[in-house]
Amino acid sequence: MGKIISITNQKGGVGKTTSAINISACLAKSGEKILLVDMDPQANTTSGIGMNKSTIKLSSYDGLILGVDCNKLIHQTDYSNLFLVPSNVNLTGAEIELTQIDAREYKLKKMVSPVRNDFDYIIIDCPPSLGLLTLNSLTASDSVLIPIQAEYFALEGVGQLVQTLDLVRKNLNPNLAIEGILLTMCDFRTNLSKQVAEEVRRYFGDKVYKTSIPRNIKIAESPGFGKPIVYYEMRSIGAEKYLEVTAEFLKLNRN
Amino acid sequence: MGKIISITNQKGGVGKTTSAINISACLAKSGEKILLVDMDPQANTTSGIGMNKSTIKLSSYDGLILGVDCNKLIHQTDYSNLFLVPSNVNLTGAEIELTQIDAREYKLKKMVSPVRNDFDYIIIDCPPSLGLLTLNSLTASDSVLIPIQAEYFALEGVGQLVQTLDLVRKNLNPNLAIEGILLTMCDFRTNLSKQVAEEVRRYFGDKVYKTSIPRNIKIAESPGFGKPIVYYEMRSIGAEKYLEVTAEFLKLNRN
Ligand SMILES: Nc1ncnc2c1ncn2[C@@H]1O[C@H](COP(=O)(O)OP(=O)(O)OP(=O)(O)O)[C@@H](O)[C@H]1O
Ligand SMILES: Nc1ncnc2c1ncn2[C@@H]1O[C@H](COP(=O)(O)OP(=O)(O)OP(=O)(O)O)[C@@H](O)[C@H]1O
Ligand SMILES: [Mg+2]
Ligand SMILES: [Mg+2]
Repeated sequence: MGKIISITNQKGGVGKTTSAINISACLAKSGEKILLVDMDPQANTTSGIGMNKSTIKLSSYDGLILGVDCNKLIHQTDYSNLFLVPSNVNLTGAEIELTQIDAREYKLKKMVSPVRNDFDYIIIDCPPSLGLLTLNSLTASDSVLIPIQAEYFALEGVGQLVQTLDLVRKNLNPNLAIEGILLTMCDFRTNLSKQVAEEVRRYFGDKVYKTSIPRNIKIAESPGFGKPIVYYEMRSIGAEKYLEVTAEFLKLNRN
Repeated sequence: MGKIISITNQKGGVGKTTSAINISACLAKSGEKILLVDMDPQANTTSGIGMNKSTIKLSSYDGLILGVDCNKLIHQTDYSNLFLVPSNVNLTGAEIELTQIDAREYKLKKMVSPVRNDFDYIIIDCPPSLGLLTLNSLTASDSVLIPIQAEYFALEGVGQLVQTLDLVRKNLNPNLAIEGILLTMCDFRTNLSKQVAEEVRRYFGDKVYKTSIPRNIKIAESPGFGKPIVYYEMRSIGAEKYLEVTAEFLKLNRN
């Protein structure tokens, strides 16, 4: 039974896409069969993993709004065990279109349920908002993985996010759990990173992965080549840390 | 006649709020009367400038959705010449509520028009999306200032943003101009920053400010103290560069 996990944080630029791509790639490399679903109209996951956006005919929009069979949306990526439901710019209008549809928060759940058992994990990259695209993802998910950038504004938004998770549990998906909290873009030479990390560990306790991801230029370069970090520069600290946090993730899930 | 400027980019974490706060503070310091409008449900501008979110009764939500008089929403900040219309979490629901309202894209324009001539500049901080909150801001604005982080994903979204600006000009606000493009978080020791900057200058020509903002820890620290950089650490490279780009901005606007 495939586990469905949303990568969510309404704060922008905290490493949602980077974590979705790199944790998925590390899981696939360790033999897990992975479906990555891009629910962000920016389609950064789609391009960051090397898909050519202009060749994509059907996307998450078609599954969500038009009810197209998910199997028709799934692409094989260049990386073994790693499959993708791409996004494209049509998704920008989806939030407004969804407001007119019945059971609007359950559309993604309906889309991915038929393929759930074809994969070990389904990883959903969310846009930077708490609108209907993110609500759809949270409703479809077993758990949510929250990247938090080690900076002030990212810390501020955590309260709103936790409140939204409570609302989703109450009204849409009672079993939604927290998969884990991942500290990203850390530079522990600065007080700022240290203070934010302390605060996050105080708030979430052992839900915070022991591994944190440092700021690393190789991570920022890799999407420009359409490659996850473990395929772009295996010897980098970025690859090392994403492999480490994936090992932590698997240890928690295999028990 | 006050000029209204949106700070917009649907890519998350590119320095919209940081630029809104710091350009506004630098303009206020040089004698311009500034109204900062926080249109992001995250309310980062509101807290980054030192307002205590829990003491705020009325916010941009009340002006936008309930039609409350803008004068009732304006707060004096701790900094002379700098005023704020704060945001709060109610704004999260505004995007969905706006879909049911007539002339939904013109609500912000209607809200700020009555106070337009009380200020030299009205600066609007937008959320990381191209939804109805951003469309409201673009419809209310004379021009748009676009921060672009010197990284791959930020470059990718520029095409979508330019298409949206064209749509807004065609259907909602024919006079919407580009105020300027600001390169942020630059580290020109890296090829990535150099390549992105070259690409942006090739695409936008002299619309790109000569000044770019380097990555600077003092900039990331300052919102935690509720202070713009020129009040937090005047001797930092961050303060110097925001003063420089503001001088460029004023030179272009005073002619
Ligand atoms: N550990 C890291 N070191 C260096 N750069 C990073 C790191 N993680 C992410 N980045 C870069 O920071 C930027 C923001 O990351 P990313 O786009 O993954 O965040 P996001 O949360 O998905 O953003 P959005 O809110 O727009 O969806 C990107 O340019 C990315 O390449
Ligand atoms: N020049 C800079 N140097 C270092 N840090 C910066 C710089 N500019 C912004 N930051 C930091 O980077 C993060 C992202 O910036 P900011 O929140 O202003 O972006 P944004 O575009 O408003 O994000 P969102 O899309 O969530 O609204 C913040 O933590 C901010 O403090
Ligand atoms: Mg993303
Ligand atoms: Mg912001």
